[in-house]
Amino acid sequence: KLSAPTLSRLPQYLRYLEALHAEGTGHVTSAELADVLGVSDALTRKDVSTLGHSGRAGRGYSVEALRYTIARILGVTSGRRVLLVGAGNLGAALMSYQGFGDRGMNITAVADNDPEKIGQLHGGHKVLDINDIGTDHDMELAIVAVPGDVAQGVADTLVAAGLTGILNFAPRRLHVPDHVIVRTVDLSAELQILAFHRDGASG
Amino acid sequence: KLSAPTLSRLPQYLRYLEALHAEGTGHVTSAELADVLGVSDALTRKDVSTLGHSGRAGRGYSVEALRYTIARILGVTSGRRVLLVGAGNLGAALMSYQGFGDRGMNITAVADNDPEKIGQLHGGHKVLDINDIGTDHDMELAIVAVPGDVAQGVADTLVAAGLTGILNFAPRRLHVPDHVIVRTVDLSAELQILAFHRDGASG
Ligand SMILES: NC(=O)c1ccc[n+]([C@@H]2O[C@H](COP(=O)([O-])OP(=O)(O)OC[C@H]3O[C@@H](n4cnc5c(N)ncnc54)[C@H](O)[C@@H]3O)[C@@H](O)[C@H]2O)c1
Ligand SMILES: NC(=O)c1ccc[n+]([C@@H]2O[C@H](COP(=O)([O-])OP(=O)(O)OC[C@H]3O[C@@H](n4cnc5c(N)ncnc54)[C@H](O)[C@@H]3O)[C@@H](O)[C@H]2O)c1
Repeated sequence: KLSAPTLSRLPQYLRYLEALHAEGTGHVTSAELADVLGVSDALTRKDVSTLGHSGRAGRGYSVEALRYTIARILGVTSGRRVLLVGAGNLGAALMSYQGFGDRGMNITAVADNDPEKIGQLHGGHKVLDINDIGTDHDMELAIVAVPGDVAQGVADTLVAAGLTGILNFAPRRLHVPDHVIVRTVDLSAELQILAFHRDGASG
Repeated sequence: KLSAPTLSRLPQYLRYLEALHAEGTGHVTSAELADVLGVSDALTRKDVSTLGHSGRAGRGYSVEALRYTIARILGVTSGRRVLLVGAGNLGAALMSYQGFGDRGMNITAVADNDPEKIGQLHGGHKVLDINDIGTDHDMELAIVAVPGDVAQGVADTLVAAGLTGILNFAPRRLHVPDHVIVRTVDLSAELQILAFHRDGASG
């Protein structure tokens, strides 16, 4: 029902709706939402109607109702429990990031394989031994912030432990069974693509 | 000439070609490249022919020649000079990341507006005052790792200083002139989209 492009816009709509809600604004027009995202008004109307909402002429959509619908779809209302694997440089930054909790993504556990880190407090979390993660837990998602050469092994461990969604920062393509979803963020590639466009070489 | 989907695959081809080069492999087939990226063989052949390379039946493409072509397109051969703005949690992780330098993206300066950080050494860089960044520098790209509410102001400063490519981590849409390119990475949105797919709610 929801296309991938529509889905990828929902977090941005939600962020703006939350700001409106915080300042007590009751209604928002599709034109205003479209402007915030930098897309056409027609596209925004289409997105919002896919969500089952219709605006009242001249007043627009109810901020509260639209906010709740999107938050529910994105799982923000229920809150997600996230396991972070890798208490290194990147892991330390991710642990401290308020933005995850604000959007219902709560890092509830941190695991590593370094004996110097296991059992110690990092970012308020007692670091667990990755090899002790069994199936008896209530986490659904994992963030992989370990070196590239061990990332596949870590992914295998997570799949065996029953995690079904992985956000991967290691510059490797992870192979997982069909019921598991992986999204890879490659920050170096982002910079390389930026450099390419800047050169105007795509002309 | 180069489509956006083809461009977004180049960093992954390059990463694999570099690994082959490091182990002394001279040739690679389109089928092998396709398998690494998880795309079809036909798509890889199309990508590589857009780059002006053709394989020899049975042997495939020259690893060295293909590697050099892609590295040049992505600006790796010349090396890029990158300004990092924001020496906070995320900035600290990004400063220490070897992966950027390996791919020609060199963080050559770090700027902040916090008097406690300016003039101090962070990750081997003496932190500059963002307000001192004039136009007399040789940096082309910037990474923005500052809080959302100041990100637009920082972007304005960078545009005035002549930077034409921005990798933005703040959860805000930045408004810049047409000659400046912005790519935004929203890590919370990545988790939200992962959570949505995991629920299978898109069925
Ligand atoms: N630092 C960054 O800003 C950055 C940016 C982009 C991508 N990355 C990628 O993120 C990953 C982490 O980078 P980093 O800079 O934090 O590295 P790091 O070396 O600082 O941290 C890696 C952590 O992973 C742990 N680890 C290693 N093997 C493990 C295993 N088998 N099981 C569990 N934990 C294990 C280590 O003990 C360490 O704590 C790397 O793949 C890197 O390429 C990092
Ligand atoms: N920490 C993470 O893992 C993470 C993850 C995703 C996104 N982000 C985003 O990245 C940004 C940085 O996050 P953080 O956790 O590093 O925050 P932080 O508060 O630890 O660091 C922010 C840094 O920006 C500096 N700064 C503030 N205003 C500035 C200005 N006007 N000019 C120059 N420097 C200025 C501060 O002095 C500080 O050093 C935020 O927008 C956050 O939403 C962070």
